[in-house]
Amino acid sequence: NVAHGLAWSFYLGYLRLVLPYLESSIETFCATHRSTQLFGGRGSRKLLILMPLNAKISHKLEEEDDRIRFYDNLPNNEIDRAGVRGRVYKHSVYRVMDEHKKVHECVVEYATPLLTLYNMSHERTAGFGDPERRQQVLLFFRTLQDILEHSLECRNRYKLILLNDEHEDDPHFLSKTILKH
Amino acid sequence: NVAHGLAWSFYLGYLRLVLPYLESSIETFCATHRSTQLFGGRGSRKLLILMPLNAKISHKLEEEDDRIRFYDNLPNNEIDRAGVRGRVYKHSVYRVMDEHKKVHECVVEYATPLLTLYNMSHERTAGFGDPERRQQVLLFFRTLQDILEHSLECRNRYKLILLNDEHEDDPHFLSKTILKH
Ligand SMILES: Nc1nc(=O)c2ncn([C@@H]3O[C@@H]4COP(=O)(O)O[C@H]5[C@@H](O)[C@H](n6cnc7c(N)ncnc76)O[C@@H]5COP(=O)(O)O[C@@H]3[C@@H]4O)c2[nH]1
Repeated sequence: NVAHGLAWSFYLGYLRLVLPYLESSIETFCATHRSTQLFGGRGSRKLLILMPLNAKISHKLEEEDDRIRFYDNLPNNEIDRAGVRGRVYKHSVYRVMDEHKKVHECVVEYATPLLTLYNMSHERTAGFGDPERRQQVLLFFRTLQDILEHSLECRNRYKLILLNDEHEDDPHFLSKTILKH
Repeated sequence: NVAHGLAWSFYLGYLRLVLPYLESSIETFCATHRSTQLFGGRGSRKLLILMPLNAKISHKLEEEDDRIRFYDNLPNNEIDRAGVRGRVYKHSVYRVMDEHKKVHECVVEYATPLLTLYNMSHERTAGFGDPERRQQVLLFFRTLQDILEHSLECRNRYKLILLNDEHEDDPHFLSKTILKH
């Protein structure tokens, strides 16, 4: 089951490594960026992980919703991994506007392994197609949720956001969903 | 089958993205590093990908064999991926000494997904243990080999090196194996 392995890979090779540093990365960011309102809200000192059910992932969030703007990246985190010296791990900070034009900053990104699921479903030799893909996204979500609930390194540092594609006609669906969290 | 998904992920999320830039990264590196002997040999302008059958991966190659030294990193490659702006992809260059004390430079790293296989085999809830792990490494190797043989973006840009662990008593096994390629 592809999604099972990808969820474990996402945890073991990424979230478990980066989430313990998130708090201090955010503090360094606030010290170097004049905005004192940064990360004021209760949910915003966490990594928001977006998971669209249809696995259609954008590389730039502002392309999905014009109430979202890229602000800046958190400081780089360099870790020696499997022979690559100082492999760089980083997250992007986005500014999200609510319906009253108030701006909120948050650290948000899509779950990268969903890109693999999406691409695999279009590769003839990879072994699964569009119908199985939605199932695999759900399996990925549930497996990851289960792993993270038992992880002490990741506790309280993340929020998983499953995105239903039935609201695709609302141009501000993404910003509203992010702000709910 | 975990290894199948990890092989596709490694190709779709990494090799397919980075191998087309390898040649120009090496040229930039040679221009900025005085060593004109760099990458002289026939096999060395490729990414050498190490795959130990026992999935035991080091983060620094010189810890495995003292005839190997870290030299420097190739220039960073920045790509917007799934909401992370300017995500950094890079490779490390190592200097490997042969039995006549001659030094060869090469771009080499371990196949990172094997770290996931190794770690999963020690997580009680992940679903497989040590005996299945070797099988999964072989499946990863064969699946990746098959994918890469049909890939135009990766053609002639890589070399897969399967490492048998029966030579672990030879302190220079890794350097000798790398130099064979
Ligand atoms: N958002 C995000 N930012 C990151 O820096 C990052 N690094 C890893 N991941 C995701 O975590 C999981 C585990 O990563 P691993 O390194 O074992 O496998 C990686 C790794 O073997 C290889 N790879 C990807 N990026 C790099 C890189 N920069 N250097 C070396 N190898 C890389 O290709 C696999 C798939 O990568 P992604 O498909 O981007 O998603 C990975 C994966 O789902 C990341 N996700």
